[in-house]
Amino acid sequence: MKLIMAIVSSDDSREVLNRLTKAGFRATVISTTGGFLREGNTTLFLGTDDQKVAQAVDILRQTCRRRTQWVSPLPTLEGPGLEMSEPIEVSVGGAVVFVMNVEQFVQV
Amino acid sequence: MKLIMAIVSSDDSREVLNRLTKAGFRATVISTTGGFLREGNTTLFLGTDDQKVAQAVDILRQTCRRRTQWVSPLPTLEGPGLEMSEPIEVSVGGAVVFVMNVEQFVQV
Amino acid sequence: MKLIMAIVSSDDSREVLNRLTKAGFRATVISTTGGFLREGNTTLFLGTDDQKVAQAVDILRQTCRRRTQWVSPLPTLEGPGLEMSEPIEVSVGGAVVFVMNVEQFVQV
Ligand SMILES: Nc1ncnc2c1ncn2[C@@H]1O[C@@H]2COP(=O)(O)O[C@H]3[C@@H](O)[C@H](n4cnc5c(N)ncnc54)O[C@@H]3COP(=O)(O)O[C@H]2[C@H]1O
Ligand SMILES: Nc1ncnc2c1ncn2[C@@H]1O[C@@H]2COP(=O)(O)O[C@H]3[C@@H](O)[C@H](n4cnc5c(N)ncnc54)O[C@@H]3COP(=O)(O)O[C@H]2[C@H]1O
Ligand SMILES: Nc1ncnc2c1ncn2[C@@H]1O[C@@H]2COP(=O)(O)O[C@H]3[C@@H](O)[C@H](n4cnc5c(N)ncnc54)O[C@@H]3COP(=O)(O)O[C@H]2[C@H]1O
Repeated sequence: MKLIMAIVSSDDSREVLNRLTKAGFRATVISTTGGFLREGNTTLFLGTDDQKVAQAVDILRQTCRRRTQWVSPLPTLEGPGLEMSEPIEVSVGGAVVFVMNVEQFVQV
Repeated sequence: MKLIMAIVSSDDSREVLNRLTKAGFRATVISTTGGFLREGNTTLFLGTDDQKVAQAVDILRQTCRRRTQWVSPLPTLEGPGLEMSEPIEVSVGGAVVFVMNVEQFVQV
Repeated sequence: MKLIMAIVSSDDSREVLNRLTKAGFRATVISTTGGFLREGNTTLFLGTDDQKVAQAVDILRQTCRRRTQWVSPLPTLEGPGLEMSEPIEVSVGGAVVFVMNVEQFVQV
């Protein structure tokens, strides 16, 4: 068994969850925040059989299309004056996926 | 060391946490949402020695008794008219537990 | 690739995140609750190359200084009368860090 941790944009999370559930995947959903933009995003944890990992990743690829957006990262702790950086172009909307091994799975 | 991720129903989470803490386990608690029913549940992360995993799982088994409940899953993205399924009987209240290996543990 | 799960006090989380981001780490932030004190804390998930784990742990060590505080743990489920324990001295403010192996990393 593997545990998939997928961080997706909140705009895509409903669609992703519908497609994953329809394909028989089980998931637990967490509201999270991005470390860089400090904006809300969504993290999904999916425990699944080893041979279904590729299918889950496919669904994530198809649903979470990457797109670019101009943003101003938050001023850092050093103070708003010194560190207010120029707006930068970041790519958002994709999915960041980590697959980990599960040593033991128990369903009570 | 192992990291246990246990998803329990929110009704059971207080009791589970009391029993685990009393038995000397340390835990971090996250409010999460179920992918299928889209209802709130609770996820516990417990880092523990390898030989205490079985005891933690026992406490989860004893505290999270599984019971059945009739529910209508949310209408999916295709629109409320087409996909409104019949109420179905689901079993809730159990615990879903993943045990993963920890390569390094650091306490600052 | 490794996935670092670091539980830090909420007071330290902004500073920690600033330093990690400045050092080029990527992170996802979750508002969590401590199992014992039932107070809010912050959990960071950081996916990073194997050889950068030590640097991330260093930043956590430098930023999350441990300090002691007197607290009364919540009365447990057995009832406020019976289990109201004496205030105890706990050390807070440190960081609890788990490093796990990532079998597959996908960025869509
Ligand atoms: N130091 C930096 N310099 C320039 N641009 C930067 C940057 N850090 C992040 N970005 C850009 O900003 C987007 C949002 O990052 P954020 O950290 O808010 O939100 C992230 C974060 O929550 C999570 N994430 C990404 N990589 C991660 C990792 N290695 N570990 C943990 N979480 C990660 O996925 C979200 C989306 O990441 P994604 O890569 O698609 O999109 C990122 C990336 O395009
Ligand atoms: N496609 C489907 N068809 C019919 N019935 C379905 C179904 N998906 C889920 N159910 C039923 O609905 C209950 C609640 O699922 P939910 O996804 O909201 O809430 C889940 C989810 O948050 C988590 N979970 C379960 N299996 C998981 C997995 N493999 N990976 C990640 N999270 C999982 O644990 C919660 C409780 O799961 P549990 O199995 O006890 O109970 C499940 C199960 O009995
Ligand atoms: N049974 C007990 N008896 C006496 N004192 C106790 C205790 N359990 C916890 N403490 C003390 O209380 C502090 C807060 O614990 P809490 O569980 O609320 O908040 C914890 C918890 O959210 C998380 N954590 C610590 N160890 C963990 C583990 N093995 N697995 C999962 N989460 C852990 O990190 C937070 C800070 O932990 P830290 O060790 O720095 O600080 C702990 C520790 O000093």
